[in-house]
Amino acid sequence: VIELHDIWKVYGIGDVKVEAVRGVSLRIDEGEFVAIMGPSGSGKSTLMHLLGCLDVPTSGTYRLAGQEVGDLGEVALATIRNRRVGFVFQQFHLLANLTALKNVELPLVYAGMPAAKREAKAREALASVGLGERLHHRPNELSGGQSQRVAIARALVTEPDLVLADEPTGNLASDQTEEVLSIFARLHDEGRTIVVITHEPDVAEWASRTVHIRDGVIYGEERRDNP
Amino acid sequence: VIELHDIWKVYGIGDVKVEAVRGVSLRIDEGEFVAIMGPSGSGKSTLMHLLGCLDVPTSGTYRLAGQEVGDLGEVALATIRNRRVGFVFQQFHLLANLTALKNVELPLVYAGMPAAKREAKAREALASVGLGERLHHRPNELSGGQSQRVAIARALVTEPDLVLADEPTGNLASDQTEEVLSIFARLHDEGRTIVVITHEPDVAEWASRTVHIRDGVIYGEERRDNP
Ligand SMILES: Nc1ncnc2c1ncn2[C@@H]1O[C@H](COP(=O)(O)OP(=O)(O)OP(=O)(O)O)[C@@H](O)[C@H]1O
Ligand SMILES: Nc1ncnc2c1ncn2[C@@H]1O[C@H](COP(=O)(O)OP(=O)(O)OP(=O)(O)O)[C@@H](O)[C@H]1O
Ligand SMILES: [Mg+2]
Ligand SMILES: [Mg+2]
Repeated sequence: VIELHDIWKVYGIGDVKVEAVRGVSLRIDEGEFVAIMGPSGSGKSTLMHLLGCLDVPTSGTYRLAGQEVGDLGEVALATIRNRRVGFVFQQFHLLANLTALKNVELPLVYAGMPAAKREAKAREALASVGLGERLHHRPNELSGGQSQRVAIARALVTEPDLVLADEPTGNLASDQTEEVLSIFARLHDEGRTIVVITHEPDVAEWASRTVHIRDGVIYGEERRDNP
Repeated sequence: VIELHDIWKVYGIGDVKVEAVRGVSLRIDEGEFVAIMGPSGSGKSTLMHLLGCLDVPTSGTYRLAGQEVGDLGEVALATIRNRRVGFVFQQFHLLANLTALKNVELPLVYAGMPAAKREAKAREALASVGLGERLHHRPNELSGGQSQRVAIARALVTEPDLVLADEPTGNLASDQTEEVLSIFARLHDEGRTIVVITHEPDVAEWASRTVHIRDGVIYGEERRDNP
C-alpha cells in the first residue's frame, strides 16, 4: 500500500522557486492499476519520482507498505528501488554503450543473479515486447519506439511488485500500445500494483482509477468498474 | 520541391544488415503539409534524417529544389541544414549544459545573428510554445513536454522553409498538442513546407496528405481537402 500525505516538492533555481507538487495526498492499494493524467509541466513525473524513491519530498510523509520512507537509510532505499519497483522513465535513460540485452540485464546484475539465468530472463523480457530481433543493438541503433520498449523490458525483468511507467506508449502506434498495455494488464492480474502516467485517454481506460493533476495539485479522480 | 527516387538506407551491424528504408520514392511540393505514419521501427525517423540531409542514403537519388543532394559538398549541406531546414528530433537532443533560451538561440549563433536580436527572437519562439516562464531552466529542470516544446521553438527560430518534426506532440496532452499544431498550420499558411511524423491520427488530420510506411516501404497514402 502506498500512502502519500500532504507531499510537497519545491525546486529552487536561484531566487526563483518552482512548486512542482503542492500538498498531494494519495493512497494506492496493493494490486491497484492507477493512471495519472495532466497537462505538460503539471507535476506527473515529479510525483512518480517520489513514488519510486528516486527523489525525496520537500515536506510531507510517504508510507510504503506501512514503512515511513523518510526514515529509511540509503541501503534500504536502494533495495526497494532495485527489488520491488520497476521504473519506465519518460526519456528512457538507457545506457548508450550497452546493447539492448545488456541494458535489460542490468537490474539483475545489481540483484546478484547468475549470468546464464540473467541472460535468459532478459531475452524473455525483450521478446515479450517484440524486440527479439534487436538484442545486440545499442540505443543509437534503435528507433524511438524500440528504445521505449527496451526501457519497458528493463522495468519488468525483476518482476517487481510495483511498476511505475511514465508515458510508456508515447512513441508507439496503436497496435504496439495494445501489446504493452496487455503486458501491464497481465501483471495486474497477477496482483502487482501498476501506476501509469499518460496523456492518452485510450491508455487511461485500462486502469481502474484515473487521478487528474494540474499545477502540482490533484483536483479529481474517476473510477472504472471493468477496465 | 523534394524528390526522392528509389532511396535505400541499409545499416550494417557485423554480418547482420538492417534495411531501414527500402526503395522509397516520394515527392513533396513546396508549401505542402505532409504527415508520415507507421509502426515503431518502420523507417520513419530514418526517412526524415535523409530528408533533412542529416544522413546519406545507401543508394538512390534525392533532389531538393532541383539540386541533387548527393553532389553537394559539406559546406553547402551545412548551409541547407542550418538556414533552410528546421528539425524537431524525436529525442529532442537539447544541449544539457545550456538553458532553454540558449538552446533556442544556438541555430541563430551559427547563422551569425547579433546577440541582442538573437535573444529577442529566441524569447519570442519560447513564448509562442508557452514557455516564457522557463527561459533559464536547463533540460534536466524541465518536464518531458517542456523539453519537447523547447526543441520545437529551436526548430522554428530560424524561420526555415522546410520544417521536419518527428513525433512533436508525443509528450503533450491534447490542449498543448493543438497549440503546437496551430503553429505549424500558421507556418503552412505562410507557404512553408511541413513534414510531421506521428502515430496519432488526430495529428495527421492537420496535414493535407498522409503517407503510410511499414518495414521501410511506403505502401499507401491519402489526401484530405480541408484539413
Ligand atoms: N544505426 C542503426 N543501426 C542499425 N539499425 C538501425 C539504426 N538506426 C535504426 N535502425 C533500425 O532501422 C529501423 C528503422 O528505424 P527508425 O528509427 O527509422 O524507425 P521509426 O519508424 O522512426 O520507429 P519509431 O516509431 O519507433 O520511432 C529499426 O528497425 C531500427 O532498429
Ligand atoms: N530540477 C528541476 N528544477 C526546477 N524545476 C523543475 C525541475 N524538474 C522539473 N521542474 C519543473 O517542475 C514542474 C513539473 O515537472 P514534471 O516533470 O513533474 O511535469 P510533468 O507533469 O511530468 O510534465 P510532462 O507531461 O511535460 O512530462 C515543471 O514546471 C518543471 O519545469
Ligand atoms: Mg513528465
Ligand atoms: Mg522514430
